[in-house]
Amino acid sequence: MTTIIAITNEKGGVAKTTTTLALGGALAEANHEVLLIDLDPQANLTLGLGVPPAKVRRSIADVLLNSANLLSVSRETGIAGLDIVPSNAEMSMAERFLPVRQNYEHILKGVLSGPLNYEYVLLDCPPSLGAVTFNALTAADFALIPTQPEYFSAHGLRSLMGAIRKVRAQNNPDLAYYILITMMDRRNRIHRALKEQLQSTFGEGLLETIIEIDTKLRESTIAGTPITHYNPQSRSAQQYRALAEEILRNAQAE
Amino acid sequence: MTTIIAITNEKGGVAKTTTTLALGGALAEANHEVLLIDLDPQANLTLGLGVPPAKVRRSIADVLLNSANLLSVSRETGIAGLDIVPSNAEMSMAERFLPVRQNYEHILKGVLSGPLNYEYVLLDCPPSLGAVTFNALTAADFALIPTQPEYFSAHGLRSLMGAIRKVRAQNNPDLAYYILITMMDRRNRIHRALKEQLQSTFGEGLLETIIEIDTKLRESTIAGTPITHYNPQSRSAQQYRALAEEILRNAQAE
Ligand SMILES: Nc1ncnc2c1ncn2[C@@H]1O[C@H](COP(=O)(O)OP(=O)(O)OP(=O)(O)O)[C@@H](O)[C@H]1O
Ligand SMILES: Nc1ncnc2c1ncn2[C@@H]1O[C@H](COP(=O)(O)OP(=O)(O)OP(=O)(O)O)[C@@H](O)[C@H]1O
Ligand SMILES: [Mg+2]
Ligand SMILES: [Mg+2]
Repeated sequence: MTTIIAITNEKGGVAKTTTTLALGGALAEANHEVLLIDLDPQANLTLGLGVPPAKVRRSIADVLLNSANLLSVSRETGIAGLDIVPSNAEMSMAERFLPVRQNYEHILKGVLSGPLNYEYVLLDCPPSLGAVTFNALTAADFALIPTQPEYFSAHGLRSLMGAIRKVRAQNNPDLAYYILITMMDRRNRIHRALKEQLQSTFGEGLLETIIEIDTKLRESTIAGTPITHYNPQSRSAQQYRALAEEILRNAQAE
Repeated sequence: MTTIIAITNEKGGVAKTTTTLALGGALAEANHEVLLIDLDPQANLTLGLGVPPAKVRRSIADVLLNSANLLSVSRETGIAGLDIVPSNAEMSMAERFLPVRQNYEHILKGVLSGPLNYEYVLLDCPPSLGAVTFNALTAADFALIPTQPEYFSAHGLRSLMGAIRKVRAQNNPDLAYYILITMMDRRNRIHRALKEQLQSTFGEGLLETIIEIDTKLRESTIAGTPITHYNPQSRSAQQYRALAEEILRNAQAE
């Protein structure tokens, strides 16, 4: 049984990639088999695991645009239980060329429908609500939505909720979602106020786990290693482990 | 004589919108006539000036996709010398439908080619390198590139430089660029290291002005007012005034 999680938010810079890396690390560390898929032409997930995107010849773009086999493009990361399907600049063609195909929103779901030797597939999405993100939402069991406790981020959730409703109506009726507060600074008055607002607006839809600002997360991206393996004792490693546990609990409760 | 500035970076959350708002405020305060254009479907620039995007009936999408007149869509902001052409969710159609037109990269340049009663036009771009951003780069005199002194942001400049070279070769030979360090935390070791690296890589291409972290900028977006008018004595208001002066000096030196 494979659980597919789309890590998405149209708002830029809210820790989508950082969350994909860290959650992937935490799940792999807990002995789950995990596949990370980089859907962003920026290829930050690929870079964050130490793979230079400029050297990636075959990427997720070949799978989505040229019917390449997913597993032939995936590669090991050096972390036990954690594989990646990398991205590269070719993915910038996807927004333009996916929509010309019949049922284009189902392409990724089709690719992921075969038997996969992974318990979790994490999809790192670009900061947009275009063809690529709709593919991810159509394929996903649930959307994990990292959000900074800031005004533009909180406001942006409105259009994402609209996109989720649309995907539920057209392609994926069981699509669930969880919102995750990231980059929180507990000393900041606006962050505390917006956290309260998110809790009262979303209730159960907001995860209890909160990820706080931690510069060790910046260091881990430079080191090309998930925080759980780069600095296992750090506060953010513990917080992302708590996130993995909360997600596992929610999945079982379903 | 109108100077057109594209505020752009594929990397999300690097203060493109915040910079457009604050630089616009600083230029208007110095008695220049300024037009802000929101090219992002998130419509954060529109929201940051207190206009709810959900209530915007005619937006920049009508100008780009339905040949509406630019000035008929623009509106006053309540700040003397500062007007805005708002965005709304319709702009999400632009990435998909602009490319089907003949010479689609020149549409915005055409719209801005008539005599405009503005000395500066600032274009707030979405976090992508698609049809909308290529339109902005084709129309612009120069690109202003906000960048956080962080690993993913610094790495992302590579693909943006490639896009600028391409636009220079095909559509806009005189396109210049300036990189602006934003959201800088001077106490942070990685920020200091990456600032040095950006200085040695880009030399003259990196502006001397640096924008530091300042929570008053977050407050100003909630208030719907540029920082120069929301809290004129704040450090970030001073830094954005210094940015306006540096840009004016560079423009004269050209
Ligand atoms: N909890 C945190 N503490 C400190 N820095 C963080 C934290 N989470 C993320 N960052 C940093 O903030 C920046 C933005 O994070 P990231 O790139 O993961 O966001 P994103 O949503 O994937 O961005 P994009 O929209 O461009 O894809 C990165 O430089 C990252 O290293
Ligand atoms: N110097 C600063 N100090 C503190 N907060 C800042 C600063 N600059 C921007 N911010 C905040 O950081 C967040 C990201 O900024 P902003 O939304 O302007 O970036 P952007 O590049 O336009 O994002 P997107 O890629 O989504 O369009 C916002 O919540 C903004 O209020
Ligand atoms: Mg990312
Ligand atoms: Mg923006």
